[in-house]
Amino acid sequence: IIQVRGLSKTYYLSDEVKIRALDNISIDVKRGEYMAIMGASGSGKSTFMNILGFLDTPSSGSYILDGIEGGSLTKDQKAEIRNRKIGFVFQGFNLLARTSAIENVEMPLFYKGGITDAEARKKASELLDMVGLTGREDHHPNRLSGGEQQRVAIARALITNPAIILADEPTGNLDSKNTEDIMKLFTRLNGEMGITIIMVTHEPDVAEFAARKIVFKDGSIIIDAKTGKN
Amino acid sequence: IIQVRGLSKTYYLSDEVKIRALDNISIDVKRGEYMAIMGASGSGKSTFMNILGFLDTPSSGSYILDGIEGGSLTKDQKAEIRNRKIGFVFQGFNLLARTSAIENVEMPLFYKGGITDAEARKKASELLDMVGLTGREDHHPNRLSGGEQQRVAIARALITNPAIILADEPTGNLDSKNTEDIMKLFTRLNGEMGITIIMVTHEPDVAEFAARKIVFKDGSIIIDAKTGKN
Ligand SMILES: Nc1ncnc2c1ncn2[C@@H]1O[C@H](COP(=O)(O)OP(=O)(O)OP(=O)(O)O)[C@@H](O)[C@H]1O
Ligand SMILES: Nc1ncnc2c1ncn2[C@@H]1O[C@H](COP(=O)(O)OP(=O)(O)OP(=O)(O)O)[C@@H](O)[C@H]1O
Ligand SMILES: [Mg+2]
Ligand SMILES: [Mg+2]
Repeated sequence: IIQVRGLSKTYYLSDEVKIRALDNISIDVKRGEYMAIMGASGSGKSTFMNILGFLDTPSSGSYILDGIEGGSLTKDQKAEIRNRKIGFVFQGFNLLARTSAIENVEMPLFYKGGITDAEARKKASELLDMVGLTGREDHHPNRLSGGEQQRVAIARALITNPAIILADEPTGNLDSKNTEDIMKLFTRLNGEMGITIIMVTHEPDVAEFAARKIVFKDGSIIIDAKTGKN
Repeated sequence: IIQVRGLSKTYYLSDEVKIRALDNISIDVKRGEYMAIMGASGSGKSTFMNILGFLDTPSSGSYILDGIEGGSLTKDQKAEIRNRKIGFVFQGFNLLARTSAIENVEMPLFYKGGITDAEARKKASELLDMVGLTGREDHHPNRLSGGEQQRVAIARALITNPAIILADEPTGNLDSKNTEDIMKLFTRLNGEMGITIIMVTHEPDVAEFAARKIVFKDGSIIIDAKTGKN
C-alpha cells in the first residue's frame, strides 16, 4: 500500500548549514501490515511520518500511496486523501484548543461529509469511551491531563475508519494499563479489520505488538526485521 | 524540604459537576531525596506537581516548601521562589515558540539577574551540550524533534542550579539511549549535589533510578515505598 523510493528531506538553515533529516529512504509497506518504527531522538521518524501522511513534502525521491504518486497531487487532493484514507496521531497531539474533546474527535467526519450531527456525535462518543474518556467529553484540551489529550488524539485519528493509521508515539504519555488498552485496540483494528498501522515508539514492549520493526539512525533505516510476534 | 498536609484540588465544571483531581494528600519529602511518582493517566500527578511548583493553588490543605507556607505568599513571591529554588520540566515542554533553543534555556537566568549575557549564553550552551543538543542551539522549537524539545525543557530547568527539580514525564519522548543519559545526569545532580528530585514517569525502568516511589490513583497516594535501588 506504501512504496517509498530514494526519499530524502533536507532542511536548510542557511546557505551553508543544512540538516539531512531523511537520507535516501526506500521501503515497501504491505496492505494490512503492522510496523513499528524506533530510533534515536532526532533520527528522522516524525519527518518520515509527516511525509507519509502528506503533511510534508520530500526534497527528493518518490512516495506512492495506494497506487497514487504523492508528487503528482495538488494541495487539495492531498488533504482529501488524508481525510479519506489516513488517521494521524501526532507526537504533539495537535488538538484544537478552543473546542471540546468530543468536538475535536468529530471534526474529521465533518470534513468528510455525508453524516448527520447526531451520527457524528454518537460515533465520537463511542470512540472516546473506547479510549477510556467517558466523562471527559466536554473538557477543552487545557482541562485534560497529558495522557487524556493523547487519547483524544488517538480517538480523532480513528473516527473516519481510515485504511492506514500513522501513529507517532501514541503511548508516550500513558501509563501501562492505558498503553495496554491502546495496543489491544490497535491489534484488533489490524487483525480484524485489516487496517495498516505504522507506529513510532521508543518503548520496546510497545514495538512488540507490531509484526515488523524498522530502526532509524541519522535519517536512514539501519534495521528492518520481524518482531518476536512472528 | 517539602511538607504537604490535607492537600485537595477540585475543579468545578458547573454547579453540580466537579472533579476531585487531588483528594486529601499528605506527604513529606526530605531534602536531597529522589522520588518517582507513578499512576494512571488522569490520577492527579501533574496537578500535584503544579501545586508543588507554585504554578497552581490547592482548593484546601497546606504546602510548606523549605519552611515557607505556600498559602501565605503573594503571586510575585511565588514567582521569585520558583525562579530561585525550583527547576520545572513540564509534561508539555512549554517552550517559547518564537525564541531559539539556547534563548529558551537562558531565560531563567535573566529573570534571576546578576549575570552577564556572555556568561548566560556560555552556561546555556554547556547545558544543551550535556543533553546532546549541540548543533541545535539556534533552532526554534518548531524546527526540533519531540525529543529535542523535551531536552531543551530539561536544560532550561537546570540552568539556575535549583535546589529542587520537578520533572513531569522528562523522558516520555526519548529513546533508550537519551533516557539513560538523562537518568545518569539526574543521578549525578542528586548524588553529588544533593538536589532534591521529584519525577513523574510512567516507565518502571525510569522509576527505578529514584530511591522512593509513590503511586497515585484517583487523586490519592495509594503506595509509598522504597525502590529496588535501596
Ligand atoms: N483545568 C481543569 N479543569 C477540569 N478538570 C481538569 C483540569 N485539569 C485537569 N483536570 C482533570 O483532573 C484529572 C487529573 O489531571 P492531571 O493532569 O493531574 O493527571 P495526570 O496524573 O498528570 O495524568 P497524565 O498521566 O495523563 O498526565 C484529570 O482527569 C483531568 O481531566
Ligand atoms: N523545520 C526544521 N528545520 C530544521 N531542522 C529540522 C526541522 N524539523 C526537524 N528538524 C531536524 O530534523 C531531525 C529529525 O527530526 P524528526 O522530528 O524527524 O526526529 P524524530 O526521529 O521524530 O525524533 P524524536 O524521537 O525526538 O521525536 C532533528 O534533528 C531535527 O532537529
Ligand atoms: Mg518525533
Ligand atoms: Mg500529567
